Amino acid sequence: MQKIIAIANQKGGVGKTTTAVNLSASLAVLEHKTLLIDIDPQSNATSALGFTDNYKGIYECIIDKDKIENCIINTKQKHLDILPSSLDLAGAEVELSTLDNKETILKSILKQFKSKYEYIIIDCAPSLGNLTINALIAANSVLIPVQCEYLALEGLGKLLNTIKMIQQNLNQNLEIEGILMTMYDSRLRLSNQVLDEIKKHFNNLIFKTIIHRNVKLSEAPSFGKPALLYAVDSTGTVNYLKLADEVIIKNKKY
Amino acid sequence: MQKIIAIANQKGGVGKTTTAVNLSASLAVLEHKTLLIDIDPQSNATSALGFTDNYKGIYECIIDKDKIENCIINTKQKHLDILPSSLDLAGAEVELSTLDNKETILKSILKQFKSKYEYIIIDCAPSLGNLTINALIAANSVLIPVQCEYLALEGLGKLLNTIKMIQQNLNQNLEIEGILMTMYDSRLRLSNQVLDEIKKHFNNLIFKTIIHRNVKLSEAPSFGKPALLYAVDSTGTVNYLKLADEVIIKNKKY
Ligand SMILES: Nc1ncnc2c1ncn2[C@@H]1O[C@H](COP(=O)(O)OP(=O)(O)OP(=O)(O)O)[C@@H](O)[C@H]1O
Ligand SMILES: Nc1ncnc2c1ncn2[C@@H]1O[C@H](COP(=O)(O)OP(=O)(O)OP(=O)(O)O)[C@@H](O)[C@H]1O
Ligand SMILES: [Mg+2]
Ligand SMILES: [Mg+2]
Repeated sequence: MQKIIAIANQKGGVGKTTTAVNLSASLAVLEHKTLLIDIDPQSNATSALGFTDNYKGIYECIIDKDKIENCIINTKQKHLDILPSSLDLAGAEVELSTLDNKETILKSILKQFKSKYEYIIIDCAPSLGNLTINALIAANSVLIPVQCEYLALEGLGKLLNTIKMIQQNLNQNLEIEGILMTMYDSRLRLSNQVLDEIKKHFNNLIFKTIIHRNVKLSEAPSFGKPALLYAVDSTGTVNYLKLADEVIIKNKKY
Repeated sequence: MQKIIAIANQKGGVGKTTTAVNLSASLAVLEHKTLLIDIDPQSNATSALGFTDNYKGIYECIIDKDKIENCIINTKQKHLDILPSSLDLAGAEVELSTLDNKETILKSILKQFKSKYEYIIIDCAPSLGNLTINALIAANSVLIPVQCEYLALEGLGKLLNTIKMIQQNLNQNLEIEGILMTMYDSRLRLSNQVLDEIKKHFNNLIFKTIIHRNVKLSEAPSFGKPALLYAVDSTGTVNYLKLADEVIIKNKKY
């Protein structure tokens, strides 16, 4: 079985990269072969796993038609590989819009790639441009991180409309893996209000696991490690292991 | 005198909108006529000032060539007006790339607009696409919010390279208004490390004013008000008034 999950939300700073990196690392430590694809030109997921040079990666696969096998890198962790981003990827947004099949390139690359991965996790940029649309068309499902903040709540409706439009026109099989609440701080009234609001309107979509605000999650990238290799007993590590468990159980039937 | 300042950083969630809204409100309360332009399709700045319907705004000015005067709305505050964003703006990113003068449209719109505003503040999306490039070409200077987080630090170098490229090719007069540290939490080692790092490498660019993490700043948008109309004695309000003062003094000679 192979499940492709895009981590997407056009609102910035809601925890897409933190979720992509730590969910991937948690799936890998639970013995599920996982590939993390970084299609954000900022390449935060790539550097958060310690890869700070410029590597051949997803840009070369999309634009130069390089073989995906040639660009995948092994990480320090067993069962976790990465297809890195690079600076050139910023140009891909424009280069893609001149091609005919601009929206389905990633889907066909991944289709041809007969791989051994059980999970492919795609970290997206904070936009709904060509690269993110490519990810939403290539994916089986989309995981939506939502920060426990008012402005993050506002954008959720628009994102769900965009996903509905993609489901109708471009990828009938796209499901919503779930809405993941991030940076939750139980001491703040605002955090609780946003959580209650999401539970009220999207109770069937929200993950049981809630990611709490935890400084270890934001320190880990500076050491080039996921939280579980940097601070194994932190709240952040435990939260993401629980999320991985929830995703695995949900997809047992997949 | 008129100063056009773009608030830009392709890293998401670093406080661009919070800065655009609260700096604008602070400049207005200090008796400087200010126009806030929202060119982020998420239209967070528009809703943070209480405008939650769909209005004619910057999209109509850029694509339909509507007069800017017809789209400007007065806010509850004296000396503060807004040129709102709208959902259609998401389409403008693509529509712009088909036009010849795609990068200088906003600049010529603002040039023709003989206005009475002393400050025009432009809130940008978390990307370096056509709309943000338009803002950087139309602006006299760019204010760069940087969250006190490792991942936000990473992207700063790339952003300064992009600004240099724009200064060389598209807008020789573009200055850097300053680097504004946001969401600073003095109790966190990470916050202090990031602040020290920025001071070490960019000491000539950093504002004296530092914006502290303050929940009133994130609650205010849900009431459709800037912090100074929602929680006048909060740290957030004081921080942004000090920032406005620093910007005014710096631009006295302008
Ligand atoms: N649960 C958490 N607790 C504390 N800090 C967090 C948490 N999740 C993310 N962060 C920090 O918040 C910032 C934003 O998170 P992140 O970069 O993962 O969001 P993003 O949605 O990927 O941003 P972008 O929109 O720029 O891609 C980062 O500095 C990250 O380290
Ligand atoms: N100093 C602060 N203290 C506490 N919360 C803050 C502060 N500044 C911003 N926030 C909150 O952090 C979140 C991100 O801020 P904001 O939306 O202004 O960033 P942005 O850079 O405009 O995001 P985007 O990249 O999506 O445009 C918002 O929910 C905001 O309310
Ligand atoms: Mg990210
Ligand atoms: Mg914003």
